[in-house]
Amino acid sequence: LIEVRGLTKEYRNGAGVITVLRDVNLQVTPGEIIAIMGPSGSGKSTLLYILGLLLPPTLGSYTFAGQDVLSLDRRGQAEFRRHKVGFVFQSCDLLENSTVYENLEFPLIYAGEDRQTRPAKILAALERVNLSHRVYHNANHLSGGEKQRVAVARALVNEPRVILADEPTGQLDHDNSQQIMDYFQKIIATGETAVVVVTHDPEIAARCSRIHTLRDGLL
Amino acid sequence: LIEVRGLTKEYRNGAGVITVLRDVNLQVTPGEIIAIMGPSGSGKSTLLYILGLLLPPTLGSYTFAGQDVLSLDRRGQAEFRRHKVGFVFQSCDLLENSTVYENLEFPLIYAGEDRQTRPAKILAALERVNLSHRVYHNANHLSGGEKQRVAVARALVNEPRVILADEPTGQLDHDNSQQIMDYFQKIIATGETAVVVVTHDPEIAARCSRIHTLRDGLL
Ligand SMILES: Nc1ncnc2c1ncn2[C@@H]1O[C@H](COP(=O)(O)OP(=O)(O)OP(=O)(O)O)[C@@H](O)[C@H]1O
Ligand SMILES: Nc1ncnc2c1ncn2[C@@H]1O[C@H](COP(=O)(O)OP(=O)(O)OP(=O)(O)O)[C@@H](O)[C@H]1O
Ligand SMILES: [Mg+2]
Ligand SMILES: [Mg+2]
Repeated sequence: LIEVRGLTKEYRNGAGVITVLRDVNLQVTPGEIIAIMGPSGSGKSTLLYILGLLLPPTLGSYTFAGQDVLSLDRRGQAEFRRHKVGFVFQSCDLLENSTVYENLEFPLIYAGEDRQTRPAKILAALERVNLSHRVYHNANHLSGGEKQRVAVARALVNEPRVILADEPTGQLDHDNSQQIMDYFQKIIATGETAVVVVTHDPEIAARCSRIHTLRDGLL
Repeated sequence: LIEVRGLTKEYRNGAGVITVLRDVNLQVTPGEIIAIMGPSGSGKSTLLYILGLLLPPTLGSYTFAGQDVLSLDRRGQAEFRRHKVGFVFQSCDLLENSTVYENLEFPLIYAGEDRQTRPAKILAALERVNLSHRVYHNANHLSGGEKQRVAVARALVNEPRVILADEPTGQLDHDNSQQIMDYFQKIIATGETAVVVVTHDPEIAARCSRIHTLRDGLL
């Protein structure tokens, strides 16, 4: 499903060049949950952003379902981000002045989901993260862990082909973390989707098919 | 140092009343690191906000070093927040367009710290979280874990009497988490300060003097 070769990412700033990723190779096949671990600053979020076409690499190739996605035009890349990928960001990125319901509805609207089928999808996603009792709450009135769970539900509500989750359980206790993994495993059960999870939590990594470790930009 | 009795916090919204904290009692003595654990949504951040005078309780009393802090006027409360407390927020709250150095300098400026002694304090704090190599980096160009470590350093650079840390290691790997705990233990070594840490991480809780658990607003 995903094939990345020779991925390199550099930033230039006043002080010189920072090489965040060096010649990274990665393959992800449908039906897998793979974990990416590594110390703070090792390049995990950068790798995930590149996989989600949120950031261009400096060098390297990236093929998704056989298609060279780095050569897509702006519109093709936006289309990819909207339909193929569900992204869970490391820091909260819900719409603070919208309700939980609205936050989950937006991706469905963008994906052109029929008005009739939206409510059922939203409520099912909320059920999977135990937040049905907060459906009409304002997003800025949620606890840190509740926001994170809504962010996960939002990435999954569209049933994308690949889920890229950047430390989706960082704010969660044990039970809620396990529930997120249950949700991921349900999603991949059809064998057509895959999940890439960046995590520091060994309990999460233990439930993944494979674990890769990034150190100083090397996988 | 801290004595809280009968602390209750309620929110009213369209649907009714949500009781987040119910009749909470807590004591913290100098030289302690106490852990507060509990499921997502149990009221941990709310308790910490009240302790930091960032949020008023609905009911209850709060005495700090013998002084009734709930009866302080706005200026007294601002004074308290600036000098007595170091707060580490659950979500990133650095100044994104400032450098790491500037982010650490602001609390020192507000506390009236002499210009001559600031650089040494800033560099010492950064050293404790292993981020000397990012001192002049823009805050919005840091990784998630780097931001969290800068936020911890910023809460500690002023050497406050009490540190209130809301899940300070949520984004961190094992080694960096342990380093944060080393930093906290160094701070309390003088026996005059205390730390209250909200955490989900059992490894962090294991290094605390005591562990309290919040469930549905009850401690
Ligand atoms: N301003 C508000 N209005 C209404 N409800 C609120 C408000 N702030 C928080 N809540 C609710 O209060 C409860 C407790 O919130 P709090 O942030 O203290 O939880 P927490 O224990 O820190 O959780 P987490 O581990 O997820 O960070 C949550 O269920 C949340 O939805
Ligand atoms: N825009 C940028 N300009 C300069 N340096 C950057 C930029 N973005 C990230 N970096 C640097 O690249 C390195 C890797 O960042 P990245 O966010 O990928 O790390 P990470 O592995 O996700 O870390 P964490 O576990 O702390 O979230 C960091 O050291 C960071 O300081
Ligand atoms: Mg990251
Ligand atoms: Mg919280």
